Amino acid sequence: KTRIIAISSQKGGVGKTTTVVNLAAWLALLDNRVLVVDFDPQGSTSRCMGLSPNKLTHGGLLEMFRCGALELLKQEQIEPYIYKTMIKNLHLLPSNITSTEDEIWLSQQAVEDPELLKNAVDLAIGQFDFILIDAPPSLSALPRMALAAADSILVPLQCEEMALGTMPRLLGLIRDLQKSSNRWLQIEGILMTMFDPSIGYSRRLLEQAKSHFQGLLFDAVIPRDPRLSEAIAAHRPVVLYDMNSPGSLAYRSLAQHLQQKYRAE
Amino acid sequence: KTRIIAISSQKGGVGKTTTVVNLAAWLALLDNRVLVVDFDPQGSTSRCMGLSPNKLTHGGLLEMFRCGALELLKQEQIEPYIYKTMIKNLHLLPSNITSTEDEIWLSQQAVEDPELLKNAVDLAIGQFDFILIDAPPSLSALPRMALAAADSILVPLQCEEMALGTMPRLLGLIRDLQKSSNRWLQIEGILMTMFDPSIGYSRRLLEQAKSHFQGLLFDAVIPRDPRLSEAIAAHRPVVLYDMNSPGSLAYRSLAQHLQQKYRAE
Ligand SMILES: Nc1ncnc2c1ncn2[C@@H]1O[C@H](COP(=O)(O)OP(=O)(O)OP(=O)(O)O)[C@@H](O)[C@H]1O
Ligand SMILES: Nc1ncnc2c1ncn2[C@@H]1O[C@H](COP(=O)(O)OP(=O)(O)OP(=O)(O)O)[C@@H](O)[C@H]1O
Ligand SMILES: [Mg+2]
Ligand SMILES: [Mg+2]
Repeated sequence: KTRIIAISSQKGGVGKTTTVVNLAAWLALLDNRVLVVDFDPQGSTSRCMGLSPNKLTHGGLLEMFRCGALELLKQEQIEPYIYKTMIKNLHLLPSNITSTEDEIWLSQQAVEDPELLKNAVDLAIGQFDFILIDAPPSLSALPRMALAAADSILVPLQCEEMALGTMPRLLGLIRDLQKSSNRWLQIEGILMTMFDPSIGYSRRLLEQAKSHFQGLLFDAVIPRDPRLSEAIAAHRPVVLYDMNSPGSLAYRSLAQHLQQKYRAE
Repeated sequence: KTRIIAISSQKGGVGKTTTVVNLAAWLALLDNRVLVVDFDPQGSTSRCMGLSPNKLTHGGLLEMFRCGALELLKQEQIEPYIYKTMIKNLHLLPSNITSTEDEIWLSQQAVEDPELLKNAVDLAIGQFDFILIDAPPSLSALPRMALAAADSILVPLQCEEMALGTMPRLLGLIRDLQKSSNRWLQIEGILMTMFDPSIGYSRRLLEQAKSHFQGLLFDAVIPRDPRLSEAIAAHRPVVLYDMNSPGSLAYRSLAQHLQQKYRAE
């Protein structure tokens, strides 16, 4: 069965896109069929995967939203909305939002047509082993829609106080959704990111998160690693840039953990 | 005359809140009367300034939005919406958004009642030398409203490829607003943040930005400085935590630049 995971955090710049791109690439390299949904109008995931939002002729978020939940129910395939990527087994439903009007309209549709993403993702069930959704940095209509469509949420938590301060409202939204539109929503785990063992407050924050969120933290901790940023600048996942860098190996162990949990026959 | 500056970037985690909190604190220390508007439902600026969103009894964004643009026009004072902070000369209009429903409603109001922030800020003109607005990480209704109410925009640009990739759409929105609701909107400047001279791609990116955005970059460049994060963890501006740290001194020189530009008599 396909596992649908939303990567979400209200805090900006915590490594949501970096996690989606590199986790997806490693899962695909481990022979899983992976679909990434770039659900952030910012479009960074699409750019990282070589598909710049303003160059896309068909499909993507815009066409999916224009279609609407009801019409999506009648469709048979996800193909009209997705693109191949540089990695076999890895496809992308890109974000092709290029104006503030479109971005505002998308948020309005997320309120008025709440089944939209779920119906789109349902088209891909069975064809993929994992569907990863990159959500925008807020707790507004679009992230809520991503959580409502997912089986579980993976929360990147940057080793910074500001990021920790935004966790209570996210956990509150998860509880609300579990009582309403997504009773099966689970927390896949909390992924500590940009950990820097040479900085005292980064070590203290990791210890604080371990005791605060007992049991929810993944074993994998993503270290601060400049090669992750360099790979992004080269528009490729780190596995195609510097496969054995510390950041890349940490994403590999996260991918192996998810593969063993959901695909071990 | 009061100078109204919106600190905005579509990219998350680039240092918007860190810039607002520390620039405001230094401007206040240099004897300017400063109002900070936390226009991000995330509420990080409010938490940094010691006013946690869920502990606020009156005022703030919520009451301001409930009042509406028309009613704000009839008011005389900004006092009912703002709070004192730990620094003399520095006041805060906090973000007191504590649920997804409120956050969605705020974005809807930003579309239906576009003069709201402008009319609120107008109440404070003359009483403050600088008004700094912390905008959320997107190019949706709330950031558009912040830009429409401002005299100028200060854009933090993290020394990272992902941040650079989001600049074209922001510059496009600025151009659109200059032709419509805010003909006088200027670019105050681009502030390079989290610069790390020990990392090659960080140096390359700074050079790239200097040639790409000629003349728009401030002389002040904010270095990566763990003391900035530690100050946030201590819920105080860096000037009250480690006044002579590299990050703090860079924000002081930015404050001095703005003071000389707008208040030199
Ligand atoms: N482990 C890491 N080490 C070093 N740099 C990193 C790491 N993870 C991410 N980065 C860099 O930090 C910045 C923020 O990461 P990213 O853009 O993935 O976060 P995000 O949560 O998706 O941001 P947004 O909220 O804007 O969507 C990027 O420039 C990225 O290249
Ligand atoms: N110059 C710096 N050196 C080191 N750390 C920094 C620096 N500036 C900001 N930070 C840290 O980086 C993180 C991101 O900064 P900040 O939260 O101010 O960005 P933001 O743009 O306001 O984010 P958001 O998009 O979530 O509103 C914070 O944890 C902050 O403490
Ligand atoms: Mg992102
Ligand atoms: Mg912020």
